[in-house]
Amino acid sequence: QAHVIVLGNEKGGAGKSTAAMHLFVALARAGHRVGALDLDLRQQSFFRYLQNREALGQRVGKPLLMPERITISASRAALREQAAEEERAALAGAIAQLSETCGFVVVDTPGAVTTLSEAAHVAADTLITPINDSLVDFDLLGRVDPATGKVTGPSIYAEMVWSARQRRAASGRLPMDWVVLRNRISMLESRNKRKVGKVIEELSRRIGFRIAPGFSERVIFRELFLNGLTLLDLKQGGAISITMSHVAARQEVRDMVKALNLPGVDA
Amino acid sequence: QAHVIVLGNEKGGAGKSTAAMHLFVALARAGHRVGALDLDLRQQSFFRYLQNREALGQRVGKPLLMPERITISASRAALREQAAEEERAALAGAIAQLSETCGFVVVDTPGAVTTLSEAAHVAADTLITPINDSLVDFDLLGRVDPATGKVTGPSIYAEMVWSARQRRAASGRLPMDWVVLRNRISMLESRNKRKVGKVIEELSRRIGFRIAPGFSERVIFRELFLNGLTLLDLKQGGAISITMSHVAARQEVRDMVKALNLPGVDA
Ligand SMILES: Nc1ncnc2c1ncn2[C@@H]1O[C@H](COP(=O)(O)OP(=O)(O)OP(=O)(O)O)[C@@H](O)[C@H]1O
Ligand SMILES: Nc1ncnc2c1ncn2[C@@H]1O[C@H](COP(=O)(O)OP(=O)(O)OP(=O)(O)O)[C@@H](O)[C@H]1O
Ligand SMILES: [Mg+2]
Ligand SMILES: [Mg+2]
Repeated sequence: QAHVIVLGNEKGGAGKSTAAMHLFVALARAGHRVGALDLDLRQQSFFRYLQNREALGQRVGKPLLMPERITISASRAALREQAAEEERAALAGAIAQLSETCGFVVVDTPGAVTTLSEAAHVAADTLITPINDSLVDFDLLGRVDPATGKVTGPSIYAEMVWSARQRRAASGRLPMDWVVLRNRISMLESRNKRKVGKVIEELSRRIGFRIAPGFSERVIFRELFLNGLTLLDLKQGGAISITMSHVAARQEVRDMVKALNLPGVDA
Repeated sequence: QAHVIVLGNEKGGAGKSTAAMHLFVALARAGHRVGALDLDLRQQSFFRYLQNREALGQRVGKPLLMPERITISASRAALREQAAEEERAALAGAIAQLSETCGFVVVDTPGAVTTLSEAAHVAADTLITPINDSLVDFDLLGRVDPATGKVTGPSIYAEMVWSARQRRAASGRLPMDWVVLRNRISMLESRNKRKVGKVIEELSRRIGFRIAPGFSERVIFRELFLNGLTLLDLKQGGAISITMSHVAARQEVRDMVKALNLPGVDA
């Protein structure tokens, strides 16, 4: 089976789709065959980003690196339990099909808990959880005692991951590698930034996830969406001049990929 | 009935809960009685923020301004249609109950489309849609032609709002006032910032929403979550010294409230 990499965080706007797109481009440019699934069935930001990429390739007459995509649709069954069965089966089928030709499958999930996102977490060989540099986002990962600032335990998303890990173990699979990625980190030092860093460190020791070097708040991470491009696609001397921020952002993406320790990938 | 203000955007992380909290504090400090509903049934970021506020009041022995809250829970019915009926009825009941004592009801919704969020949009006298300063976020509001940069039409969230407006009109209510609020605006000028501004302006003319002055990316908007405070609660000479950024942020919140033209509210 292909190595399944899931972007998950039930907190909205953490950076799942952005990270999914940058990860796909990094793996594809390193020569790997990548499959893609977008389990955010309505929003489809990851697949919209890829559609924009495909359209650019057609406009300029030069195809761009694209993943193999399978579109999954919501079940229409009236009974919830039956709909859940159908969706779980559709996901398993899609992963099996992509595994025939791809070494990696990148799976984006919605900022909510759904049948498909829970099933994706069980299927994840690597789970990447982007998180805004904010205690509002952290609140879904871990609980903090406001009086002392200490972590008191896991929160609802960490508990969902925990139960996915248990189901994975019960089916005899290797444990998932869970990596938390701080995202939209401010360039300014602040009390808040240190506090978020501290509670993430504390929680990682308690519930066993690794912390990858994160992404800073940079316009380049979102500016190229309409053309389906990422900073990794920009060449020296091309239409968009490469700035210091692009060079730094490129290093941040490389550092993330390296931290993932993916099989067969030299960052 | 109370004036119902809904924070809505199916795009995750746009700033709905943050805006809901700052709006509640602004209205309460101006002497209005405010009810609160959190329709993000699992994440509950708005109610978590309020719980932290209540806990601070208890810790320091001085109660803080709090809204009247009603907690709505998900229906357990196995049939989707029955669950939807029950949830719509629960929302209508909660709004009616809060209307007995409150002039305003602030309703936070999840970053997804659910029965409750759709029903809330129909009930909204004022709908506030925060949006990140990004074409990724805009993609759910309007479609843009990548080749020309022109808006080609509404996207899926705008269409959901449109159908809520129609159902509202069918039940003989006054039209909702739809206000889009740019959020986490970068302090730096950029091509991206101008592009986003342009497409929001273009879409507002086509589908009829107003644009409120937005919030900049400022740590103070998220830093006080653990204590349930907002920058509006900070006093001169208190524990946290007031900086220029706080003064500017306070003005941004005031400008938002003023732009909402709420009945009986002098910003
Ligand atoms: N490092 C970054 N720098 C600047 N902007 C960013 C960065 N990462 C993400 N963004 C922007 O933040 C917003 C949220 O990111 P994104 O949509 O990828 O998150 P998500 O977790 O997929 O959200 P959802 O919960 O809606 O699926 C988008 O507008 C995106 O363009
Ligand atoms: N103006 C701002 N400046 C800095 N940070 C902000 C600002 N507005 C929101 N944030 C931060 O951005 C993140 C998303 O905001 P928030 O949780 O309010 O959005 P939301 O739309 O309610 O998300 P969800 O879709 O998960 O409900 C949070 O970490 C929050 O602290
Ligand atoms: Mg997404
Ligand atoms: Mg929210």
